[in-house]
Amino acid sequence: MIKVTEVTKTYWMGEVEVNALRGVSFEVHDGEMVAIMGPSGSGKSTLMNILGVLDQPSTGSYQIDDEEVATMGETQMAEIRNRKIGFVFQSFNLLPRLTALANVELPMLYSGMFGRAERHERATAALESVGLGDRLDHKPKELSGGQQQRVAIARSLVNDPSIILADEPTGALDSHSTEEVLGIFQRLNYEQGITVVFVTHEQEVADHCRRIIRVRDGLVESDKYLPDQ
Amino acid sequence: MIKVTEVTKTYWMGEVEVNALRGVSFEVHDGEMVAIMGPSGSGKSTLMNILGVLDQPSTGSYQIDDEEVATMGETQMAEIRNRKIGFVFQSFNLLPRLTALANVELPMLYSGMFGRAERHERATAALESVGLGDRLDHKPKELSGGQQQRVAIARSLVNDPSIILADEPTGALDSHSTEEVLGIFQRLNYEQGITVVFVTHEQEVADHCRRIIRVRDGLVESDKYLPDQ
Ligand SMILES: Nc1ncnc2c1ncn2[C@@H]1O[C@H](COP(=O)(O)OP(=O)(O)OP(=O)(O)O)[C@@H](O)[C@H]1O
Ligand SMILES: Nc1ncnc2c1ncn2[C@@H]1O[C@H](COP(=O)(O)OP(=O)(O)OP(=O)(O)O)[C@@H](O)[C@H]1O
Ligand SMILES: [Mg+2]
Ligand SMILES: [Mg+2]
Repeated sequence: MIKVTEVTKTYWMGEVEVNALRGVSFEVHDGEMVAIMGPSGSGKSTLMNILGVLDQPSTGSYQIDDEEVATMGETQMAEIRNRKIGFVFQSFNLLPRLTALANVELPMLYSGMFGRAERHERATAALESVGLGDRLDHKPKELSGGQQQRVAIARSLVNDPSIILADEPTGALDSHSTEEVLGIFQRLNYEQGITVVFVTHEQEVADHCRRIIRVRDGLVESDKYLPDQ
Repeated sequence: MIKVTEVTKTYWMGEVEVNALRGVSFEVHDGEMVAIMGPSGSGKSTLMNILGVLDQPSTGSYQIDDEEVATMGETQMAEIRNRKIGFVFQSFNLLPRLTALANVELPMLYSGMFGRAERHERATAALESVGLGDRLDHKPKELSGGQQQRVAIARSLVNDPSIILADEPTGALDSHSTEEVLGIFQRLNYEQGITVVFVTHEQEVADHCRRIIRVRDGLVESDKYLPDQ
């Protein structure tokens, strides 16, 4: 379970203070699929970086399965990330000198959960599941924008995470690839009970979830459950 | 005027050949506003890089105002880019160590068309026109995804180009920012007769144009004029 209580995040630009999050509170229960929406610059990525244990709040509390992240050290944070979380960055964050296959194998190298042959097999299967079976040896610069995004999605799946956090996972995709990716998230959520939280600015994408949290100026503006689909 | 005739583009991955464009032909007349759509990996960015004189075709001809680009040297290509074209990259391509203001000033430094004070003034005005008047001193890492995209759009406007080429210019933007950016392009097109060509995978965005060219597997699939709006 994810539990966020009065989380703030302040960036300093010399003397100037930027309050990206100004007191955000909500819970996400195991097995939920939730969309986060909000205007450009409203704090969505800042919030996702905290949920993904990539950054810590300035003040407030963030608990993941009853463990408090705000007071953890770097080693413990890395352990939680490797064991529990699959993350898709808004800017993809692929390593430019590695192939698609090597990029997708990387999280399994960090977690040490699989041997060499199994890493290769799982990474190949994940890339095939996002329609990139014929691009395994391409480096990021040899892939289109949408293909790079799909590599980033495949990478988030390989460690069998219990939570998938994705920041605009379909932003660079056409409507067909979008449906394919959402189908993967829905299947993981429905069949394996994996918690999925993703940011989107497209209403038709958010409508695949049963709950939509809207943020504006660093605060939760609304938190609505959609009627059953 | 832009005139593309039987343009192909082939990438080599060791022994393997990737035919990103397989023979594309069309014309865009001065003052048109055209959308390019197509599935992920269909060749849109490859085509835009050629239109933007950033890359040359493998075979075929590309003429811009009756000058053949396919046989130009690098210096002549840079001159055409600086004088005629404003380009918005799908991956933004902002320089990480420069502020938003300095990134937007950069094209004017290359073209040498304006003095220091005027560069500062034009860059500030362009950033204000995309809603970033309060983020001038932020570096790319201190901006949200949508804010970075808007910096890239502001940068494409400052040299008073006669052609604006934008690769998914609203991909990272919420619906409000999307309308603002499209409004800027429409105003430049309608009031100043600037030719605008942009890639999008969102139908509502493409509907702001009177013409939609669809590509698939490196070929033009359709080229339709929309009835008057
Ligand atoms: N440098 C390269 N080397 C090898 N293949 C490449 C290279 N650049 C692009 N490709 C391939 O060429 C094809 C066209 O890529 P392009 O970037 O033009 O697609 P796109 O239509 O812009 O897709 P998207 O909507 O995902 O951005 C893709 O299949 C891609 O894998
Ligand atoms: N390192 C930083 N230093 C200063 N300000 C920052 C930094 N990172 C983000 N910001 C500011 O914090 C605010 C929130 O940014 P965030 O990236 O969370 O927005 P977002 O909701 O994800 O927007 P988008 O939809 O454009 O991706 C923005 O106004 C941004 O300028
Ligand atoms: Mg963001
Ligand atoms: Mg592209």
